[in-house]
Amino acid sequence: LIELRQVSKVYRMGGVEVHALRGVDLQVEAGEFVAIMGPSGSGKSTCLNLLGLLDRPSSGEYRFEGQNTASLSEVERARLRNRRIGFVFQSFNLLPRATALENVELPLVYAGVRDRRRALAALRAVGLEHRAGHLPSQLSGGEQQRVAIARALVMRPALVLADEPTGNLDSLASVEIMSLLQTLNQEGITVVMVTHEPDVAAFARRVVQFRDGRIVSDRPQQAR
Amino acid sequence: LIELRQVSKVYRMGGVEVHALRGVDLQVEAGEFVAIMGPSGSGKSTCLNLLGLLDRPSSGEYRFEGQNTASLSEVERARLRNRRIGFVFQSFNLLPRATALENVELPLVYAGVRDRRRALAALRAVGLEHRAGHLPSQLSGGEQQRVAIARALVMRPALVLADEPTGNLDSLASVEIMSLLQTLNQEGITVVMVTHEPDVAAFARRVVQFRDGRIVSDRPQQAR
Ligand SMILES: Nc1ncnc2c1ncn2[C@@H]1O[C@H](COP(=O)(O)OP(=O)(O)OP(=O)(O)O)[C@@H](O)[C@H]1O
Ligand SMILES: Nc1ncnc2c1ncn2[C@@H]1O[C@H](COP(=O)(O)OP(=O)(O)OP(=O)(O)O)[C@@H](O)[C@H]1O
Ligand SMILES: [Mg+2]
Ligand SMILES: [Mg+2]
Repeated sequence: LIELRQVSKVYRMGGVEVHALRGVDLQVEAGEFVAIMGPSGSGKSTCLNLLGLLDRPSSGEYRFEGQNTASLSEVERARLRNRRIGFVFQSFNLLPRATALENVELPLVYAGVRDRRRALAALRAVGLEHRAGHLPSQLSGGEQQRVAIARALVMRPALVLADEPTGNLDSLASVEIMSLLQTLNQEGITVVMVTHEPDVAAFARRVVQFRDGRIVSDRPQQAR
Repeated sequence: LIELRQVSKVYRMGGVEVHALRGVDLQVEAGEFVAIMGPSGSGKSTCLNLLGLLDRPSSGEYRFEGQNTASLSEVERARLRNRRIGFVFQSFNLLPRATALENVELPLVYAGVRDRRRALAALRAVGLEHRAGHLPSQLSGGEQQRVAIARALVMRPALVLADEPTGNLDSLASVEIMSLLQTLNQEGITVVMVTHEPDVAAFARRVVQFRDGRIVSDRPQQAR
């Protein structure tokens, strides 16, 4: 489904260069459930942003469903992001002036589909239908995170990329979200998730470890 | 040092009322190290915001250093927040157009103190002096969180309130931050920290459990 070949990412700030990714090779087949782990600043979010077509590699190749993403137009990238990829941001990225329900509806509206019931079902799946009318500023941290998860899942994408999806959730809410991702994965959705919590990574069938912009290990494991 | 007596907080949104806190009693002495835990949406951040004078109770009394906070003027509240309380927000709340160093300097500038070396020392204490010139958008999630921690500590406040300070940190960075808080606590700084991670709560000497806006348990424990 996705393939990174010798991908590097360099951020240039004035005279300084930050090598966030240094020659990463990663292949994920359809239906896999992968956990990405590693120290703070090791390049996990940078990698996930490239996989989600939110940024471009400085060098190397990224193939999505066999196609070289470098040859895609901006419109094609946006269309792929909207229909095939669900992205849960580390900082949620909810629209501040839209309610929880409107935030979850956003990908549907963007795709030209108007389906309030489907958005409400996504909110119900993360346990938040009772907060549908709240703005993000009227939600707790973990509730905002769950709205971001519902928004990523509402289009039933082929690939879900989740960046620390349980960072603000207590253990019960975390297990509920991981069970939801597991159910979707069993239905065929590919999941690539960044986490720093071993209890959460235990739900994946493969763990990729990052350090200083490189992959230092990539192993299958027995999932929880 | 701080005392909540029958404190309630009701958020009113149009016709709906959300009872985030329902009659909370909490007393914390100077020098304590308290962990606040509980499910997502149970009122932990609401409680911490009241303790940090960022919001006011709907009913009940909050005494800070023996003084009833209801009798304080806005100027006195802001002065107390700036000099006596360090606050680490769940969503970091960094100024987007200021560098990491400038964000850490902010409380000093606000107090009329100009001390770049002290701000740099605070950044060094959280392991980020090599990112001093980065804007928040040029930092990883865990790095932003650590800048927010450095900013809360730079004034050496009497009270540090930290809301999920390790939510985006890997276990090594988490232990480094908790050791830093422990050292400051041994020097006399009172720490009240919200966390959903048992490994992090283990550093505290007292654990307060919230559920549905109430405190359901409050017990001393042997710290790590
Ligand atoms: N400004 C607001 N207006 C309306 N409701 C609010 C507001 N802020 C918080 N709430 C609600 O109050 C409840 C408590 O929120 P709070 O942020 O204190 O929870 P929390 O324990 O910190 O949760 P989390 O662990 O998810 O961060 C939540 O259900 C939330 O939806
Ligand atoms: N826009 C940017 N400009 C410059 N440097 C950046 C930018 N974004 C990230 N970085 C740097 O690149 C490195 C990798 O960042 P990245 O966000 O991928 O880390 P991460 O593994 O997700 O960390 P965390 O676990 O803390 O979220 C970090 O050291 C960060 O400072
Ligand atoms: Mg990250
Ligand atoms: Mg909270």
